[in-house]
Amino acid sequence: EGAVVSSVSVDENQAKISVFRVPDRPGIAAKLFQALGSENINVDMIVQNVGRDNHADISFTVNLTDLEKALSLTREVAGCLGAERVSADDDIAKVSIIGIGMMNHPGVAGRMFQALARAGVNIEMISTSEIKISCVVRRADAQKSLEAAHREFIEKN
Amino acid sequence: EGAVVSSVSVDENQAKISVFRVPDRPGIAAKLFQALGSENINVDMIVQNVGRDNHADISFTVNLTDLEKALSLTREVAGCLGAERVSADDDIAKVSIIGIGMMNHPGVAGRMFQALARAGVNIEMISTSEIKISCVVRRADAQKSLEAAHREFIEKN
Ligand SMILES: C[C@@H](O)[C@H](N)C(=O)O
Ligand SMILES: C[C@@H](O)[C@H](N)C(=O)O
Repeated sequence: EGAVVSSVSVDENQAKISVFRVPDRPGIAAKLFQALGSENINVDMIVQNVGRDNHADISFTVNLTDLEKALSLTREVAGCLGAERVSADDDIAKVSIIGIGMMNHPGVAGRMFQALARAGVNIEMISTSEIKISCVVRRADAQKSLEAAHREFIEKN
Repeated sequence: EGAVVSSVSVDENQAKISVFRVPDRPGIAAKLFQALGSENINVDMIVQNVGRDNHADISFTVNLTDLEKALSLTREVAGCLGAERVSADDDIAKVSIIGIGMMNHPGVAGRMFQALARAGVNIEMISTSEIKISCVVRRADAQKSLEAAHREFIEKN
């Protein structure tokens, strides 16, 4: 079979913001992201996992240069939404593998996660599409993560 | 500006599995997804948000036809990992908008979430990449969600 993963990359210019325990009902995600959009803040990853007891956490990443503006806007909106708290983290890196139809290749995700694990890297967030698997890790692990993914997917093929 | 979103879709043939409160340390995601991969189970979305007190939740979707096998395997692995519990949900739909460089168009995500909100649809999970924003909703909301996204992005352009 041909190489499934065509490239690996790491982005060290992002920050993440998390909004904890927003009400899990229609209109909440809309309010937050409409506010960010109206200020022309580019959002890259958006991650929300299943909620519990009618509340959910929503995290997203922005360019480091937009962090201050995004954070103050998020705090404002989160206050209106009744969120428990907002956190910001400018010490992240986003490591990604890109390929075609990766989701039809069982095992690709496991290989990526194992490559990071072998390098001692903790995976803090995961978001996927058919063409991309992205993991948020510590900024200090950026190069180590890129090399691990490169060894696993580019050098072996 | 040209249309950013080129198509909208809904997938009613998926189920989700969530593994709650796994240890948030290297190797955990690897174990779970290597196991699924070794059984040739195709995984579509994988979502993990930031953890709390050293534990994280990991959710993923599979084809309905793979649910039984995926669930029993996940329960096995989750047991070894010390997860608090595993849940399965075969009543979901995944609604997506697809486009080019969506993440450079602030406001696209907000428009999608607002379209769903206006239709009274609750967003249960969110996962994104530059070319795709996907939301997990109730299966019963599948058509309503597709129509809302279509009205917002295809009919307006
Ligand atoms: C948490 C948030 O996604 C909410 N469920 C909404 O639909 O907006
Ligand atoms: C929770 C899981 O992603 C863990 N942090 C890992 O690196 O495998």
